Amino acid sequence: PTSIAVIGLGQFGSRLAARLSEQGAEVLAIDRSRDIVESIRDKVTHAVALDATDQEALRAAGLADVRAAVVCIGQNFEAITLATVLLKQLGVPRVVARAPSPLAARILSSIGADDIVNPEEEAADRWCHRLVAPRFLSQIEFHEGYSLIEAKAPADWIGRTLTDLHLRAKLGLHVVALKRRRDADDPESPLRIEMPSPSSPLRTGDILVLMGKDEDFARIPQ
Amino acid sequence: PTSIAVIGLGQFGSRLAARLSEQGAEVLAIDRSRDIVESIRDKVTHAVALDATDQEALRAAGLADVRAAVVCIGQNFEAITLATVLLKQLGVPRVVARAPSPLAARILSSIGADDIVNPEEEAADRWCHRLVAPRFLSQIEFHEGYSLIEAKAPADWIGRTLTDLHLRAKLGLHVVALKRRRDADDPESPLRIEMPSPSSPLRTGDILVLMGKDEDFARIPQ
Ligand SMILES: Nc1ncnc2c1ncn2[C@@H]1O[C@H](COP(=O)(O)OP(=O)(O)OP(=O)(O)O)[C@@H](O)[C@H]1O
Ligand SMILES: Nc1ncnc2c1ncn2[C@@H]1O[C@H](COP(=O)(O)OP(=O)(O)OP(=O)(O)O)[C@@H](O)[C@H]1O
Repeated sequence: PTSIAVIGLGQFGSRLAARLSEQGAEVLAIDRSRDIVESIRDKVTHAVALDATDQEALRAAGLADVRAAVVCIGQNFEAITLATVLLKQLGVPRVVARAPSPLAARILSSIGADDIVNPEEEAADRWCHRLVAPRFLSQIEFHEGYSLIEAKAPADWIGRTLTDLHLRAKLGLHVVALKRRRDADDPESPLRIEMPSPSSPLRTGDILVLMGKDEDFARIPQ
Repeated sequence: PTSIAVIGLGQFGSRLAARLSEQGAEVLAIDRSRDIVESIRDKVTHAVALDATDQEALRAAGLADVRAAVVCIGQNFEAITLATVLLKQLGVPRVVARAPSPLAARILSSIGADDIVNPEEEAADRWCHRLVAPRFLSQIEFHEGYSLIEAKAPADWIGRTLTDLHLRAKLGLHVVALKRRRDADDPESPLRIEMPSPSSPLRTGDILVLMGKDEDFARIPQ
């Protein structure tokens, strides 16, 4: 079983600890506040109140034996940095550190963090895409310059077939799936995913799931 | 041009406001702290210090004319709720509200929020996937039960071709792209994305970009 330590049980840490437990991982939840540790005790494998900048306390709580540790402290960069260094010194194979800024991220990577997480910055990126190009319901960059995008079918594509639209030839975009309401007239009706048939026409309300280069998505009519 | 108001300039709000501006949107940045408003003034179109629970102050600052408003206040649920209600009353077409919990999300949706954002909870979900299935470098659920996943090629798939592996027939997984290092022996060499050829063998270090049902991904050897 995968043993994971979560250090710092604010909004991010407490949700991560609970969710990992639900997924079957062995979770060691750490926070310096006894009250917070008590409130999470039933949701995780072990919960211990200690200061993560105290190497002996970390060792005594078994941190040297976990496969991965996520430092979810938010507001105290010194504590995040010291906890990261101590966990690597204890031999934890994978340490994920929360970085409050891009500069902090570079510092943490250079002192040994294997991965970085910044919940607020990552949410700001996702929402920027959703607000600036509202036809795009979601955009996920899965490689530099390449994204998966969900786009509502533009008005002038309705009634045309995928073969006829030549999206790959004209725009360099690959349609990987289509989302369509079970009942086309009912906006409350659940969306179902379908593999698109090249010869069936697009309908009002269709959502195209597309892959391609970011610059090619700009050529979809907004 | 798209006019967007960002209310509450903590880590999430200030990054969102700056990023929207970089993308060419007209940004109205709001916070009750004068110092915070001053520090962001150069990065946005307009910055105004006011209390977002004061309807007249919102109207005087021009909130009735924006296309979208994002309420990024973190710690005060009452303020998030009241600001959301007031913005809808002023006629803002799209209001995105930050919810500190799933219950808060339901309340905000029922009082008029068009979209919900919870940066910490969304990061906890993404990291749970990355930690529990480490072969999966990233997993994005783009529809209930369907994901895009990046997976390192398992050892027993190396040297075999995609046609030979029958991923679609056997596992229901569609390989949409392949990431491979420009120089296979150098882990610092940049990853390049390629469209996979069905008859060329997988190499050590290859990363497969796959789409399919979540339950089918569980059948990839970890
Ligand atoms: N040195 C430390 N050792 C252990 N726990 C710590 C330490 N410093 C802070 N914490 C705990 O980390 C938790 C989260 O940190 P903090 O409150 O600084 O961040 P936050 O930005 O509010 O987090 P979130 O956005 O996840 O709610 C708190 O519960 C706090 O008690
Ligand atoms: N009623 C209000 N009107 C305008 N701004 C407000 C109001 N209440 C809070 N704010 C501002 O919202 C900003 C962010 O809120 P807060 O500090 O509560 O959240 P946070 O959880 O620390 O945010 P983040 O995680 O994004 O850093 C602060 O700069 C604060 O001044």
